[in-house]
Amino acid sequence: VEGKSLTEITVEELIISSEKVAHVQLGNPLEHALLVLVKSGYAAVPVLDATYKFKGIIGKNAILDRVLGLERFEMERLSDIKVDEVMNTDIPCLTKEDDFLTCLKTVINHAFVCVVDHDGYFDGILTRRAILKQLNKYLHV
Amino acid sequence: VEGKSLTEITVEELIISSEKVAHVQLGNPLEHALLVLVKSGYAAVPVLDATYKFKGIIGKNAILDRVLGLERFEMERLSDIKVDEVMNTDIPCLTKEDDFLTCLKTVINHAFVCVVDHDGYFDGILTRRAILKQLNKYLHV
Ligand SMILES: Nc1ncnc2c1ncn2[C@@H]1O[C@@H]2COP(=O)(O)O[C@H]3[C@@H](O)[C@H](n4cnc5c(N)ncnc54)O[C@@H]3COP(=O)(O)O[C@H]2[C@H]1O
Ligand SMILES: Nc1ncnc2c1ncn2[C@@H]1O[C@@H]2COP(=O)(O)O[C@H]3[C@@H](O)[C@H](n4cnc5c(N)ncnc54)O[C@@H]3COP(=O)(O)O[C@H]2[C@H]1O
Repeated sequence: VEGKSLTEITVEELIISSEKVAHVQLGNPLEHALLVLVKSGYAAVPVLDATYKFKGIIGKNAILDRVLGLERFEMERLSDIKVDEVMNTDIPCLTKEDDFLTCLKTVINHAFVCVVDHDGYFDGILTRRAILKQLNKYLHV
Repeated sequence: VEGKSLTEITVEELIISSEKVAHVQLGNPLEHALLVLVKSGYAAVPVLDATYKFKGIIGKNAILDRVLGLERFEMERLSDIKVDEVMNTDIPCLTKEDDFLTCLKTVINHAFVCVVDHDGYFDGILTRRAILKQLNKYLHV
């Protein structure tokens, strides 16, 4: 009975929906992306195109690693490089129907996962925190 | 029976021990800390003093936020500011004897937690990934 209640939970109940998710646009320069990341406080955020389709993830490490020169961080180059040259596109996605165990397996290696609909439009994100809160609840019943 | 096996697990079985943990020293300038963070790829790492006592956590966001000026990121200031002026000391710690449910509760709001002995010496870290892997195993039995 306990096990049954967890497996009934889907992404839809755990998702942080798109309007609450900080993101950057495909054409943005890294300078803008880094400002969004530092001001929001997030290590990485989704990258969306102009129609709100999910394209990849961009994080502070990839940006800083890109401009790390032999002597210093060459921050002036940030306005010349676009987000799509640096973003990570090799990331799993989930849909709203995916079940709890699929979510759990996916967040083992990813701090958050993007949720898309069947046409690739961005629905929101599923975070490790949401999964851990649910598991904590389940184990205290 | 299933529930019993999880509650028997302690920090000691899940810990990433200190020699495998990237860290910075209390006296280091932010410039060194940022290099350690970008090269290791970690968003944040522990700060230890010269005797290996745990002092706090330092992350890329706190460093970048500190040098974000009105016009640009003032990276030249990184060599003048020390890690202890920026690090976060308001963080929970665990000990090797703490049980699984205590770990789970603590990582809900922290991507990783530092483990110390009874004299405050740094033993290692407990990550969300370690907790999630254990829970995944438990739910697939
Ligand atoms: N402003 C804030 N207020 C309170 N707690 C905060 C916070 N920023 C970060 N945290 C805490 O730190 C964890 C790691 O954040 P990080 O930015 O590295 O990694 C985050 C970030 O990359 C992304 N993320 C989370 N919420 C987001 C949002 N609203 N928009 C865009 N990205 C988000 O998902 C990752 C995992 O998030 P998760 O919540 O599991 O885990 C978060 C959360 O527990
Ligand atoms: N080099 C790498 N290889 C493979 N996967 C990697 C990786 N770097 C990061 N990841 C993945 O990204 C997650 C978030 O890493 P982050 O650096 O934001 O946040 C990390 C970092 O701040 C810290 N951390 C983890 N391992 C560390 C280590 N050996 N030394 C210092 N800090 C560490 O604990 C946080 C949570 O780590 P966790 O393993 O749960 O979760 C990691 C892991 O799943």
